[in-house]
Amino acid sequence: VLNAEGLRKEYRMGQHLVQALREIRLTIDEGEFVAIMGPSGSGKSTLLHLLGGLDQPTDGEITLVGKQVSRLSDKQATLVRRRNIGFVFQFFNLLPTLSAEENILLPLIIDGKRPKAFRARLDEILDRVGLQDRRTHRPDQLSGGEQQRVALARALITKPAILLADEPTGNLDTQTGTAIMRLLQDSARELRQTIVMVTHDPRAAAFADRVVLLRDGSIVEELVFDLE
Amino acid sequence: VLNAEGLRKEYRMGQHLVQALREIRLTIDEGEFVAIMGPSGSGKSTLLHLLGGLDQPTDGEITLVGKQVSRLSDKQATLVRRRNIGFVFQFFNLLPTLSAEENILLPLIIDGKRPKAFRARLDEILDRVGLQDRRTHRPDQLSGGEQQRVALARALITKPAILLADEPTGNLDTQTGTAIMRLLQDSARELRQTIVMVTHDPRAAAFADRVVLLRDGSIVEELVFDLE
Ligand SMILES: Nc1ncnc2c1ncn2[C@@H]1O[C@H](COP(=O)(O)OP(=O)(O)OP(=O)(O)O)[C@@H](O)[C@H]1O
Ligand SMILES: Nc1ncnc2c1ncn2[C@@H]1O[C@H](COP(=O)(O)OP(=O)(O)OP(=O)(O)O)[C@@H](O)[C@H]1O
Ligand SMILES: [Mg+2]
Ligand SMILES: [Mg+2]
Repeated sequence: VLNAEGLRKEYRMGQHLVQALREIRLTIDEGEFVAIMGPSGSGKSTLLHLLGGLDQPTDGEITLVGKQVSRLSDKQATLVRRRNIGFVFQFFNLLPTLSAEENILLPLIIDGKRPKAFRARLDEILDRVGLQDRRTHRPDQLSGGEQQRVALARALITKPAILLADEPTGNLDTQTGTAIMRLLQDSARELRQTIVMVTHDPRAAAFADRVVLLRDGSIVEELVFDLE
Repeated sequence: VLNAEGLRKEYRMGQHLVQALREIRLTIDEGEFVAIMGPSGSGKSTLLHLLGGLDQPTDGEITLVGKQVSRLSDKQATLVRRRNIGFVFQFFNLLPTLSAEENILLPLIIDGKRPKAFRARLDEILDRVGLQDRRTHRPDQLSGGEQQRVALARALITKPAILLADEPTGNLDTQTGTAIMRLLQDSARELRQTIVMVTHDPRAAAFADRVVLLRDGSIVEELVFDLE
């Protein structure tokens, strides 16, 4: 459902070239739960953004639900992404003027849906992320971990086929983090959702079927968990 | 060197009152390394901001290097803070238009110092946080963990008497995180620095002399490590 072939990403800094990703090949099947780990600066966020079509590679190709992203117009790529992908950003990207629940409902509103029809789903997701009594708070009235959970709820509310999550438990204590991982696991199972999660937390990675290790822009190792 | 007595912080949200901190009493001695842990939303960042004079309590008093913060004018409080405290924010607060090294030098410039005189210190700190080859990058050209390390370097460059750090390893892999903790430990020892660090990471907390556990706005437990 997600494929990267010969993927490269460079940034030119004056005289000097930063190789954020060098020749990445990665195939992810429908319903798989993949964790991406690696040192700070190794290219994880870059890879996730390319997989989600939020950025263009320097070279190589991303194939997303059967479509080659580089061959789509901006408009087509945006539609494919909105219909299929939920994205949790490393630093959330919440709208500062909207409350937690408004931020969460936003993807539905953008999709032309009417929020009232999703009241039950909103309630359930607020429950699962533990934010029922913070639903009216704006981002600047929320703790770091609370903002992170709003970002996750927002990515899940449309029940996307693919969830791309950049360090979804980075600002959470162990207990809250585990609750969040169970939510992801349940969501994946009941929706046959594909999950690609960047994480520094081995405990979070343990929920995945497969761990891909990045170092300095390349995949250096893959670990498969075969416990059924 | 840092004391909180009867500290309370409330936020009014319409009909409803959020008790972010309820009656906190905390004493931190010079040279101590204290970790503050607790669930997401338990009041850790709130406590750290009050300790650093970045926010006013609803009730109670903060005493900082012998001065009662509530009795100081805004201007006096700012001076006390700038001369004594280095602060690492949970979401960094870097200036987007400045490079990594310019962001790091900023406290010195604000202090009226000439950056050229601190060339060696800047080099050493860039080395210790592993950002020598990212020094010219602006925040939007840095990974999450790289931005976090810039924020830490900026807080350390003035060799402050007190370091207040809000989750300084939250966006770092284990290896980089350990390097950062060793940097904090060395800095504390050679400068007799007092460190108060909020963290979700038990491995980071293990570097502290004492762990204070918050839950729902109150201190519920303290653990002291007596290994010498
Ligand atoms: N716009 C840019 N210009 C130049 N270099 C960049 C740019 N964006 C990212 N980089 C560099 O590319 C590398 C990979 O960045 P990326 O954000 O993917 O790392 P990461 O693995 O997510 O790290 P972290 O765990 O710290 O979040 C980093 O070393 C970073 O400095
Ligand atoms: N301006 C505000 N208005 C209303 N409530 C607030 C405001 N700022 C913080 N809060 C609430 O106060 C509580 C404590 O916030 P704080 O940021 O101190 O938590 P924290 O322990 O740092 O959490 P985390 O580990 O998630 O960063 C949270 O439940 C938050 O929703
Ligand atoms: Mg990243
Ligand atoms: Mg916090």
